[in-house]
Amino acid sequence: LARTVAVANEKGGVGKTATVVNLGAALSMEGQKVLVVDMDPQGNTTSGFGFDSGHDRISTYNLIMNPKEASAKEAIINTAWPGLYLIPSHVDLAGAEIELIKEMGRENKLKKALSGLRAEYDVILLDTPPSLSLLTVNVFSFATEVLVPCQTQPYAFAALDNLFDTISTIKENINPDITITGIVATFFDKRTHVSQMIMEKLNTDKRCSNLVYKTVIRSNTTIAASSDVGQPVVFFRKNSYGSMDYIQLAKEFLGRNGSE
Amino acid sequence: LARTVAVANEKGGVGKTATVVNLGAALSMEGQKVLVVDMDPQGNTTSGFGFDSGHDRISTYNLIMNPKEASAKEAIINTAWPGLYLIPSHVDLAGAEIELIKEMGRENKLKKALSGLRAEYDVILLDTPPSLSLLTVNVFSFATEVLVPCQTQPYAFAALDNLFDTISTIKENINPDITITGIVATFFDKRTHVSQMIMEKLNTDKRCSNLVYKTVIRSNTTIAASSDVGQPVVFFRKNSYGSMDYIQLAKEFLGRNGSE
Ligand SMILES: Nc1ncnc2c1ncn2[C@@H]1O[C@H](COP(=O)(O)OP(=O)(O)OP(=O)(O)O)[C@@H](O)[C@H]1O
Ligand SMILES: Nc1ncnc2c1ncn2[C@@H]1O[C@H](COP(=O)(O)OP(=O)(O)OP(=O)(O)O)[C@@H](O)[C@H]1O
Ligand SMILES: [Mg+2]
Ligand SMILES: [Mg+2]
Repeated sequence: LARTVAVANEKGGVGKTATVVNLGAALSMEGQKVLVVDMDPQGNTTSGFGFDSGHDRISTYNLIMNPKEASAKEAIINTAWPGLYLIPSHVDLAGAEIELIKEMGRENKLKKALSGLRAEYDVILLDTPPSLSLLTVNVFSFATEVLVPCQTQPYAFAALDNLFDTISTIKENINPDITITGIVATFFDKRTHVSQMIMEKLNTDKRCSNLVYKTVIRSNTTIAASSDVGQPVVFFRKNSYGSMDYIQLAKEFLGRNGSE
Repeated sequence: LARTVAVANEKGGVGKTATVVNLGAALSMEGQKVLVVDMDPQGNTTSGFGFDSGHDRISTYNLIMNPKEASAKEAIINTAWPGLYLIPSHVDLAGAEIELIKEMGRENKLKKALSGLRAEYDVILLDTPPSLSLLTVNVFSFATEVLVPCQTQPYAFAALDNLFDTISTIKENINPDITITGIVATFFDKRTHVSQMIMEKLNTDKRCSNLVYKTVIRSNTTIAASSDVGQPVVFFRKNSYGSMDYIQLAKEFLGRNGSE
C-alpha cells in the first residue's frame, strides 16, 4: 500500500509546494511510483509540473464536489516524467471551502475519492494551502503521515505549535492513523544568524527534535527558477543545491519508511 | 479620515506581515498616527510588535464574534513606540472562519466594529491571512485601499490574477469603494535572474505597471531577525536595507495619498 503523506504548514511560503514537487520528482528517480495531489486552490503544484490550473479538466475540485461525475482514476494525468503522476488543482477549488461547510461528511470527501488508489502507488504526496481550512482537513483525513516543511525563520517555527495541536485534534476526531512523521528545514542559509538559530531550535526542541530530517533544504534560487518553467528542480538543473538536497531528502525519506 | 489599507495576497510568505509591521512603524516615524489590525489567525503581526497572540485579551476575534461584549476602542493596545497602535489577533480567530459562515451579514462584522475609528487615525493598516477567506473578505469590506506585496518570484506574480478578480467581485457585491492602490515588490535580489525577470514583468504588465511602487523591498535577513525580537526593523536596526527600504516606502506611500 502507498505511503500517504500530507505536506502541510499553516505558515505561508515555507516550501510546501517546492517539497511536494521536488521530493515527488526525486522519489520517482529512485524508482518509486508517485502520485501527487494538488489540494491548494492556487494550483502552484499543478503549474510546478507544467500544467495550467485554469484549464478545464477533472481536478481535485470535482473529486470532492461532484464525486458521482468524476473518479480519481479519470483525474490522474501523466507528467512529462516516468513514474510521476498528478491530480491537478483547479481555480474553482477556492469556492469549495464554503460549499463544503454545509455538506454531510465534509471532512471525508477526498478520502472517499482517493480510497482505491493506495494499492497502485508507492507514495502519494498531497500539497495543501497555507491554512488549516476544510481543504487541509480533507487531506488530513486521508493521509497517514504529515511532512512539515519549516522555513528556518521565527514565524515558521512559531507555527509548529498550532500544527501539532491541529494534528492531535484530527487524530482524536477524524483520523486515528495520522502522525507527524517528519519536519524538514527549508530555506537554510548558513551565513545568517537567524537561520542557524532556528535550525538549533528545531534540533533541540523536545517536541520535534526526533522528527527533524538530517537533510536540510538550502536556500537556492534555482528552485524558484525551475517553477517558472514548470519543471521540478531535479530535472531542471541536476547539479544545483536544490536538486542535490531534494535527492538527498528522497533517500532519507525512503530510509524512514513511514513508521515513527 | 484615516486611509484604510488592506495588505493582502493569497500567496503565502510574500511579506504581508513584514509590510504591515514595518510600513506601519515607518509611517509612525513620519508623524502619522497609525493603527494596525491583525486579522491573521497566525498572529504574526501581533508577535512582530512583541505581543503574544495566545494571551487572553480582547482581540479581532472578539470584535467579529462578540461585538456586544467588546468594542474596538477596548481592543486597542499601545505598542512600545509613539503613534503606533495595535488591535491584536488571537488563536481563536482560526475557528472564526467556520463560525462566521452561518451568520447574517458575515462579511461586514469587522466593518461594523471598526466604523468609529477612522476619525482618530491617519492610517489604518490591516494584515490578512494567505487565503481569500471570510476573514480576508471582512477586511476587504472595511478597507478602501489594497496594498499588494508581491515577492519577485513566479508563484507570487501568478497570484495577482486571482487577487484582481477577487477585488472586482468585492467591489461589485460588497464594497464599492475598494481599489488596489499599490503593488510593492518584495524579496528583491538583483543578483538573481528570477527576481529581475519578475520585476520586469511587474513593470511592464498592463494590469499593474501603474500600480507598482518605485520603492522595492530588497531581500534582507534583518527583517526576519527583527521579527524574532518583536520589533519593527526600522526600530531594530535603522541602517539595515530592510529599514531603509520601508522608510522609503512610507515616504512614497504618503506621496500617493490613496487616490489612484
Ligand atoms: N529552498 C528554497 N530556496 C529558495 N527558494 C525557494 C525554496 N523553496 C521554495 N522556494 C521558492 O520560494 C517561494 C515559496 O515557496 P513555496 O511556494 O514552495 O512555499 P509554499 O509553502 O508552498 O507557499 P504557500 O504557503 O503559498 O502554498 C516560491 O517562489 C518557491 O519557488
Ligand atoms: N524583504 C524580506 N527579506 C527577507 N526576509 C523577509 C522579507 N520580508 C519578510 N521576510 C521574512 O520572510 C518570511 C515571510 O514573510 P512574512 O511572514 O512577512 O510573509 P506573509 O506574506 O505575511 O506570510 P503569510 O502568508 O504566512 O502570512 C518571514 O520570516 C519574514 O520575516
Ligand atoms: Mg504552496
Ligand atoms: Mg503574514
